[in-house]
Amino acid sequence: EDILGRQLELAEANYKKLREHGIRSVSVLGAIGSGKTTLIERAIVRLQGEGLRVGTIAADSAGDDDHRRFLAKGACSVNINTQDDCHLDAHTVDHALDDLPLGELDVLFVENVGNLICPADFPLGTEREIVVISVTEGDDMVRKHPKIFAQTDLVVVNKVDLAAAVGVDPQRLVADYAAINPHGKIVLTEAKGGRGVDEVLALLGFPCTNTQ
Amino acid sequence: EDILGRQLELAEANYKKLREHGIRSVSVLGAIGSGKTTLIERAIVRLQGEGLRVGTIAADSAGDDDHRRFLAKGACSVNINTQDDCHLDAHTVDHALDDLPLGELDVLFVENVGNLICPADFPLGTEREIVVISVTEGDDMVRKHPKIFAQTDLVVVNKVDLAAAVGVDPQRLVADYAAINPHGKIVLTEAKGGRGVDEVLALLGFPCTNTQ
Ligand SMILES: Nc1nc2c(ncn2[C@@H]2O[C@H](COP(=O)(O)OP(=O)(O)OP(=O)(O)O)[C@@H](O)[C@H]2O)c(=O)[nH]1
Ligand SMILES: Nc1nc2c(ncn2[C@@H]2O[C@H](COP(=O)(O)OP(=O)(O)OP(=O)(O)O)[C@@H](O)[C@H]2O)c(=O)[nH]1
Ligand SMILES: [Mg+2]
Ligand SMILES: [Mg+2]
Ligand SMILES: [Zn+2]
Ligand SMILES: [Zn+2]
Repeated sequence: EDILGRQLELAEANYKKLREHGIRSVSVLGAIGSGKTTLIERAIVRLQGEGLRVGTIAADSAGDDDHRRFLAKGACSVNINTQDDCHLDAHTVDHALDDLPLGELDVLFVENVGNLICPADFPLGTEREIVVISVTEGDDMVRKHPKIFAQTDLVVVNKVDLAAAVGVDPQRLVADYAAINPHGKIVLTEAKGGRGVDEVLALLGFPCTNTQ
Repeated sequence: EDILGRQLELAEANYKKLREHGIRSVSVLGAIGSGKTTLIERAIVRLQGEGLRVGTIAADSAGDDDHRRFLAKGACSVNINTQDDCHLDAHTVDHALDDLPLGELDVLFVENVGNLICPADFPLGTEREIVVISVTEGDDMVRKHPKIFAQTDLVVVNKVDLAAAVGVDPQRLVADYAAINPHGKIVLTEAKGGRGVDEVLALLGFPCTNTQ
């Protein structure tokens, strides 16, 4: 009990710090390789096009692949290696916030480690959260992980261009999510080509024009 | 330290129990949705065709999707829901072994929860282990998770039929694995169509004919 209480306290502190700086913050979590980084890359370019300054926190077990991809898009980024931990926690995010120029940011994306279980128990203190899955993982992803889908209000089903090749009907995932979380929103995307990204940003409250 | 010591003890007990019954056992782990169940389905059919009796332990956070797929292929199977745990452990496997007719099995596959981090720290006591990843997860899967790939001697890179569609060169994963684990073997498969399955079974020591 105490651990969760402590996590919530730390998450609350992060939330306050981000609000004090007027930063819109989004946690991006989901399955391994579902397209989290690709979606954020697209979002960075789109939001910078609207004149917003974007920062990122990239968490991976090892390496800095995602971090370098964010830097290459012009975001200022902090890399975190969680090593044997398969999820980020609020304490680590608190440290990462110290390494970001919060006074110069409008938006922050925090990419968690690929995992559909633990992140449900470790709130980070961001304002919004997206769970990204991919049709290539199968049509059972939502019903196999009810907890994380019950508590998130925005789901992205990515790589819909590959649905036929894996024999998955995206509507199956849509129906499973509606059954677990009737008020949540779910968007089908092809993040690689940018399809659906504006819709996701609009649902997050960024008034992007739907010009794509 | 104590936890790991305890885990090793429990794993050792499972290992002894399986050897006493003359059962060839394989842990199948890997990323979420990489094709673990599809690969095991193919292996069940292939090994049954050689007159072997196959059992399975199917672990998922929730539900019994994988378990039912194994039953449908004629394996006798036990389902485990790990709920908030994102990995199987030897203790849970010990209980599952009690629910299997060990005297009537020649082969056992244990499918872990999709996760490339924790399972590296929780040995289950099986004789062999395979880590299954998919090209659809990106070309960085091996270098992002060095620990699990350093300690496993057989890797399957699945869904190679989709490599061009995601823009991934499977040889990049092959090279990363060779750098981390020069003695390990890596097989490219399309488990959905059965391609590469015989090669995997041969490397596990099952003298399958390469008739496919
Ligand atoms: N065909 C297709 N490929 C995609 C799409 N989105 C991402 N990819 C590819 O999928 C692979 C993984 O994408 P990433 O964005 O790295 O995924 P991730 O969720 O950030 O991965 P991790 O951080 O390693 O968990 C890459 O090879 C991408 O090019 C898509 O919409 N369609
Ligand atoms: N195109 C293609 N699709 C595949 C291949 N192997 C598996 N699939 C599809 O990929 C999806 C996931 O496969 P599963 O076997 O359920 O994957 P898993 O690793 O057992 O998934 P979890 O147990 O949920 O982690 C399913 O829709 C399969 O049909 C393959 O070689 N090629
Ligand atoms: Mg990423
Ligand atoms: Mg499975
Ligand atoms: Zn975890
Ligand atoms: Zn775990």
